[in-house]
Amino acid sequence: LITLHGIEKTYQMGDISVPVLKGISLAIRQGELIALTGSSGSGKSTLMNILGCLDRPTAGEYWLEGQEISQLSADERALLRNRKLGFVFQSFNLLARTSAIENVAMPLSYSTENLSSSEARKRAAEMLGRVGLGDRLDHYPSQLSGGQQQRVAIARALINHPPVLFADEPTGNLDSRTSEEVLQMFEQLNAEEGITIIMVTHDPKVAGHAKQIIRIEDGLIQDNAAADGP
Amino acid sequence: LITLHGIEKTYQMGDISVPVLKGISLAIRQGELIALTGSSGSGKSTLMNILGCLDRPTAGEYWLEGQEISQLSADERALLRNRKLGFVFQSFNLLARTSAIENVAMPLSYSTENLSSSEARKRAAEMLGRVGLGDRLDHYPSQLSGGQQQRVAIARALINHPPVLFADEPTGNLDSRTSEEVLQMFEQLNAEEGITIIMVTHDPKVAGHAKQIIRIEDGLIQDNAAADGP
Ligand SMILES: Nc1ncnc2c1ncn2[C@@H]1O[C@H](COP(=O)(O)OP(=O)(O)OP(=O)(O)O)[C@@H](O)[C@H]1O
Ligand SMILES: Nc1ncnc2c1ncn2[C@@H]1O[C@H](COP(=O)(O)OP(=O)(O)OP(=O)(O)O)[C@@H](O)[C@H]1O
Ligand SMILES: [Mg+2]
Ligand SMILES: [Mg+2]
Repeated sequence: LITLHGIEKTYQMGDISVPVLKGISLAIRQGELIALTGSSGSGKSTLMNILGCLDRPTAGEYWLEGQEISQLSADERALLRNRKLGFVFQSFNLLARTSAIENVAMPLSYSTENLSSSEARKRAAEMLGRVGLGDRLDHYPSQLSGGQQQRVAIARALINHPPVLFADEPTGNLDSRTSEEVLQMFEQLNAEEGITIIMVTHDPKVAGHAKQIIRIEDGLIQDNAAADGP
Repeated sequence: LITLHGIEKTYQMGDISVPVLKGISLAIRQGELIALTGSSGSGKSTLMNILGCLDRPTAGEYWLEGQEISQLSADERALLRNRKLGFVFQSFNLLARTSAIENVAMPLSYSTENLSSSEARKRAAEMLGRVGLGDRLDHYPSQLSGGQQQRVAIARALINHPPVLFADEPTGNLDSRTSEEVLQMFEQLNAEEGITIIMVTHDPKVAGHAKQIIRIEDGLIQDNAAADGP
């Protein structure tokens, strides 16, 4: 499904070069459930942004479903994202001036299904119910707790049933019981709908839910192995 | 040092009332190191905002160093915060258009010490060095990883050596080694400088570093007990 070959990312700050990804190569098959771990600043979000077509590498190749996409334009990448990829951001990126239910319903406007606004609203409400926020539909992000905002971001990423979900620290603001509920929902989507899931996490318990763990340090992959599952 | 008596907080959303804190009473002595836990949406950040003088309760009393402060004006609360309280926000709240070192140096302008700008800069650099960001001084928040932004927020909260530090999920975006470093720094500040520390956390390992654990559920305290320390 996904192949990365020699992916590099270097930021330019004036005359200083900041190399962040230094040659990442990996392959991800359809239906996998993968945890990406590594210390703070090691390059996980940078790698996720490239995988999620939010950013371009400075070198290397990215093959998605047989198409090499590292040099697509911003518009072409946006089209790809809206059709195929769900993304949960480390800092949520909710629209501040729209309510929880409106934030979640927003990606439905890209869907090929052409839903009526009441049908879209109904689905958004149902997805928010699945993450335990059925009684918070009309709250604005500033009227939600950190973990509630995180769950709105998760619901929004899943509303279009994307074949691939990228989740950057999806449980960082959640207590253990709510984390467990979110992870079980991910496992169910992976098992029943075959959604390919790649999640960044600092939590060994979360990584334990994955079938494969990729560890990145200082911009390079250090291990890439099957998890010793439960 | 701190006494809360029957603290309530209810939000008004049009004609709907959302009761969040339903009668919180507790006492915190100088020099304590306390963990505040509870599920997502239980009221932890709301309670922290009241304790940190960022918000006012709808009912109840808040005694800080013998002064009842629940009805202070916004200006009076700002003065109190700048002089006595350090606060690490769950969503960091860094100034987007200023660099890491400038963000950290900012509270020094409230300090009674009247530092020169080069002395202020030197101290901010040293504090950032303590959280492992000595090589990221001139990066802007958007050029930092999630965990690096969190550490800038921690450095900023500590730069004035406040007698009380409130930290809302200070390690939520940090890997276990970096988390451990931050917690050891907190323990050292508590042991050597007597700083009173109240931290919200979802992580049982973090709570394990505290001497006392307060658990809040649905706006009420469920337990308030000494931690079975190591
Ligand atoms: N401005 C507001 N208006 C209405 N409701 C609010 C507002 N701010 C917070 N709430 C509600 O108050 C409740 C408690 O929020 P709070 O942020 O204190 O939770 P928390 O314990 O910090 O949760 P988390 O662990 O997810 O950060 C939540 O259910 C939230 O929806
Ligand atoms: N726009 C940028 N310009 C310069 N450097 C950047 C930029 N964005 C990120 N960086 C640097 O790239 C490195 C990796 O960042 P990244 O966000 O990928 O880390 P991460 O592994 O997700 O960390 P965390 O676990 O803290 O979220 C960091 O050292 C950061 O300072
Ligand atoms: Mg990150
Ligand atoms: Mg909170």
